Amino acid sequence: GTRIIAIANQKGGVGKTTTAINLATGLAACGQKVLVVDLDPQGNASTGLGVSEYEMDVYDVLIGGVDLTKVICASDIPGLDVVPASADLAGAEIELIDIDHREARLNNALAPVLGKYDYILTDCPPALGLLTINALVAADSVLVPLQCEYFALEGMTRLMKSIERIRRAYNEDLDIQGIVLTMHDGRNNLCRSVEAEVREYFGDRVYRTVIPRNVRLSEAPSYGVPALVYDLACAGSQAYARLAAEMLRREGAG
Amino acid sequence: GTRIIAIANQKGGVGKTTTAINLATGLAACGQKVLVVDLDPQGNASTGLGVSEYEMDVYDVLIGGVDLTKVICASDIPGLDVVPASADLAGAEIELIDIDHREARLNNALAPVLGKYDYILTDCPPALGLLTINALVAADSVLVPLQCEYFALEGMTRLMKSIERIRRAYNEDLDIQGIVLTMHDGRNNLCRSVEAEVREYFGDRVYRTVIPRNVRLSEAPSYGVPALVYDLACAGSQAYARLAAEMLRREGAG
Ligand SMILES: Nc1ncnc2c1ncn2[C@@H]1O[C@H](COP(=O)(O)OP(=O)(O)OP(=O)(O)O)[C@@H](O)[C@H]1O
Ligand SMILES: Nc1ncnc2c1ncn2[C@@H]1O[C@H](COP(=O)(O)OP(=O)(O)OP(=O)(O)O)[C@@H](O)[C@H]1O
Ligand SMILES: [Mg+2]
Ligand SMILES: [Mg+2]
Repeated sequence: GTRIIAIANQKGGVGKTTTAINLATGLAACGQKVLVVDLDPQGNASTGLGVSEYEMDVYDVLIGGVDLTKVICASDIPGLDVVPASADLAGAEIELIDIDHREARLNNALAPVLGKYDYILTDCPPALGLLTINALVAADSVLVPLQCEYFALEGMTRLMKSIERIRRAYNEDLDIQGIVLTMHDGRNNLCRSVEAEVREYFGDRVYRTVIPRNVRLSEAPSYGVPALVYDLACAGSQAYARLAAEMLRREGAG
Repeated sequence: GTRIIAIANQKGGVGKTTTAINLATGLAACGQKVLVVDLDPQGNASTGLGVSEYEMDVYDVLIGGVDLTKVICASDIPGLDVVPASADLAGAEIELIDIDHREARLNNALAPVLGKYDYILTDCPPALGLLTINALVAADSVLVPLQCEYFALEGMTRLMKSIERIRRAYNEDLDIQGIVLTMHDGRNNLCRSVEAEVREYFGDRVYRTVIPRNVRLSEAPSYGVPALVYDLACAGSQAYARLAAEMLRREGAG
């Protein structure tokens, strides 16, 4: 069956989009069929995957009730498709308020494509509003990119409470798929002490694979390609390839 | 009179809060009376300024109509006060929808404190929702922290359009106070090329002072003090002190 994973963290700039793009590419490179759903009005996952010319996007699905299969775009990566986002999506948070079952719009929209993909990854905006809630209601589990910084650590409590609230109210199977440490710099004391605290508190839920700070990861989006395509040999790409493998092992272990 | 400056950028993690905390401290160190309004449900500006025990916060002002003077907290920095935020604020985006003049709640709430402060800085969440809109409607000008990265640059068009929309609809005096380059690393090609592009396009609106990437800036919040207090001699603090001086020169030049 299809596994739906929300990539979420309300803290801004922690590597949600970079993880969605490069983990999806890593999974596709392992022969998985993957769909990335861009739920962020910034549309960074869409441009980072080279998808730019589209007439309809996820806004039309959530608000207009358009069939999701009509807005799927192929990326240049074999086995990797994208449901793009546009700036209209910023209005969706307000427009969703008056719609019935507003929290389940994405969940219902994904029904026709279940079985066609091995993984569906949703890239969330930096907030706990109705777009992220839609992602959490539709998801089997949540992958949390975590920057080893104080403000990012401080935000984890709120994120865990929100996930718990969604689990109780809408999605009893929702669990934490894993926590991925991003922009990691082992020479930095703060980073090492945040890592130690996170591993102590969250234990095995923290991936062994750590994503290093690596400028090549931030250069790739300006060429509209994932880092694994831009520079497969760099430390950042290698880390995301390892992350994909570790995820498959964890998923396989069921 | 009092100058109200919104520190805004919908891109996450670009240094909005770090700029709000350390620019406010730099201005206070120059003898200015400063109020920081934390409009982010993450509450990072509140904890970064060491303000943690409070009964009411900006949520009670925006939604409950409580007098803003009742929620002002003194910080440990002479001349620097804080209107703190709490996680309740996340609900405000939805609760504001049905309130009259929802976009002007902060603007109206600040009226009683005009004249008591030289500067009011509002720290915005990473979104263009009703909280950021409230900050833009209340503001005389917008200070935009900009990370020299591709996704951050890509978001500038949308931000400028939003500011223009607010100017036309609600606040005809709103202008761009300045753009501050943050987490700058001169050895990084991407960073240098983004800087060149930004300076070419925005000209004098880009501050000469550039904030370098400096780990001491990210260590300070874990002690609940601004970097200027934690380590005044470090490159990050020195840059924010220069930024405060450059801002005063710009404002004085009127
Ligand atoms: N491991 C890394 N090393 C270096 N740069 C990185 C790394 N991961 C991400 N970046 C860069 O850091 C910035 C923030 O990352 P990204 O945009 O993926 O975070 P995000 O959580 O999706 O942000 P937002 O909250 O705005 O959606 C981007 O410019 C990205 O290119
Ligand atoms: N110049 C800098 N050098 C090194 N680290 C920095 C610098 N500026 C900010 N940081 C760190 O980077 C992270 C992001 O900064 P900050 O939280 O201020 O951004 P923000 O735009 O307020 O984020 P959000 O969008 O989540 O509100 C924080 O952990 C902060 O400590
Ligand atoms: Mg993102
Ligand atoms: Mg912030």
